[in-house]
Amino acid sequence: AGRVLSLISRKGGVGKTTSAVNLGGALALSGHTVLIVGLDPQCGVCRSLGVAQDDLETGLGEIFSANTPLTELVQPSPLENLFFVSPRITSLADEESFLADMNRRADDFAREIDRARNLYDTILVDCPPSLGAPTRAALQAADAFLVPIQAEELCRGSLAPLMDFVADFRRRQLPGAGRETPVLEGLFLTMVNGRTRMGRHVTDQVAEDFGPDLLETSVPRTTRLTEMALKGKPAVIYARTTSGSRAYFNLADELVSRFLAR
Amino acid sequence: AGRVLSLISRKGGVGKTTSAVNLGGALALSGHTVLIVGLDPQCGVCRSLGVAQDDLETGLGEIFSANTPLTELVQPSPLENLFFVSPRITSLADEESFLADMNRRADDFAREIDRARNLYDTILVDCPPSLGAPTRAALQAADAFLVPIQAEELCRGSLAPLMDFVADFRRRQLPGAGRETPVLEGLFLTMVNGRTRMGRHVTDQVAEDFGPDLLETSVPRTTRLTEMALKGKPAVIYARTTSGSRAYFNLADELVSRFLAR
Ligand SMILES: Nc1ncnc2c1ncn2[C@@H]1O[C@H](COP(=O)(O)OP(=O)(O)OP(=O)(O)O)[C@@H](O)[C@H]1O
Ligand SMILES: Nc1ncnc2c1ncn2[C@@H]1O[C@H](COP(=O)(O)OP(=O)(O)OP(=O)(O)O)[C@@H](O)[C@H]1O
Ligand SMILES: [Mg+2]
Ligand SMILES: [Mg+2]
Repeated sequence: AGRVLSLISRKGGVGKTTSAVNLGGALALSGHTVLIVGLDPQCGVCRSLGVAQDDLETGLGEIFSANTPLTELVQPSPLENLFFVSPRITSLADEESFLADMNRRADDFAREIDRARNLYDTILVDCPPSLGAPTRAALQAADAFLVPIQAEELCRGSLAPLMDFVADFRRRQLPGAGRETPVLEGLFLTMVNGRTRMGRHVTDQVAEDFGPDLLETSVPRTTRLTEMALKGKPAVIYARTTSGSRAYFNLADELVSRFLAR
Repeated sequence: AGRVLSLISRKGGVGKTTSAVNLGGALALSGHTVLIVGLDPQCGVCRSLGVAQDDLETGLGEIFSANTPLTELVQPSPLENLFFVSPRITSLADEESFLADMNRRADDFAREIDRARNLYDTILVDCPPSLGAPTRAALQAADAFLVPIQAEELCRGSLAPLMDFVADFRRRQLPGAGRETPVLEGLFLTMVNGRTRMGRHVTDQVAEDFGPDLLETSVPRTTRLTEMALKGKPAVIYARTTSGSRAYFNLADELVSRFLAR
């Protein structure tokens, strides 16, 4: 049965979507069957996999509006083993009702994710930058959560409240249900420029603060990764041997071995 | 009487906070009296002006909890003419009640901003990355709004719905009150790397899509600007002659002359 990993952040623009798409791609190329669930109304996931939001035939919202199973809403990607589903939002009314549904019907969402486990080895959930309804729903549905950390001080300084939020979230889940999920899968550094003092400062500080929870793989700052939304496919396809792509292959390997080691 | 400008985005990490602090600093150094109102619970503004969020004596929330006038909550900064106020959030409960207040008591917030106009030439409101309650309150309180655009495709692709949102927001304001505010002050490119195809692609596309609404000043990608949160002061102080700082001085001049030209 599949494993559900949610990518969360409080700070904006730290690489959640880039990581969801490229980690998903790397896992797919290593033989996993992967589903990426995009929860950001801006639909960075679908654009990064070649589909304009307006061209989506259907979207996540159908779970709520028509009780359609999630598994019937899944879309193909440029990679054989990689699939995605995201909101199909073409108006402000769409966006408001999507957020309202994620708020009020998180249980339905979690149930649909649970049912999808039969079909996918890994389900990656990409969240908007906040601790609002989509992030809470993503945590409720997840076995584990991943925290990308942009190697900049403004991002590093916003981590502690994020970790408190998840700890608090876990406590608020029904205690009788023995919920220890979602566990922390790991934090990992993104957009690292190791030649700058800032890059080294944040790397050292995060290593000190989080110890073994900080994954060994970090993703370098590289323009090739930004082309994803133009090319409509992950860098692990269009720039496979470059540093950004290789980092995501390494991240995939590291996550798989950490999981097997438990 | 002061002018109220809100910095908004739907995409995360596009440079709202960096721009609020450095534009505010540049205006202050040109003789304006400036207030930066931070609406992001993560308090990037206070950290960038030398104060850890836990060390704040008071915060924006006192407007709601104790009916304290905004003008009494204002904090000094390393610059003589530059002041700030931000939420003082030290727990999840704080964060939730702040967001609930911004939602239900946006009128009180707008009234307090309005009263502050007597004391400041320019009030800059820094928002979290979303179209939620703080952004709506910031639009309600503003004369004009500014949109930083990170020179990357994932950001460019999320602009149209943002502009629709503000147009819709304006329409929903009481029509009888003749509300044409907030007007679009302008969009401006940030984190531009002009040597990359992506940088040039986004620059050209945004110029084509927005014409004269795209400000002439763009902010280059430069590590010096990222040091703001470590140094606790704007780059216009610690790195005044560098490209990032000069861009914000130019942005301040451009905004002032555009305003005077009307
Ligand atoms: N390693 C990297 N090197 C260079 N640019 C990157 C890297 N990772 C992401 N980017 C770029 O940085 C920007 C932010 O990344 P991304 O959109 O993936 O972050 P996010 O956390 O999903 O943002 P949001 O908070 O808005 O959802 C994008 O323009 C992306 O192309
Ligand atoms: N011109 C620039 N060059 C290099 N780095 C920059 C530049 N502007 C901002 N940054 C860095 O990019 C990151 C995001 O910037 P910032 O926090 O100002 O954006 P934001 O829109 O306020 O983010 P959020 O959506 O989380 O509020 C920060 O780490 C900041 O230091
Ligand atoms: Mg994203
Ligand atoms: Mg910010």
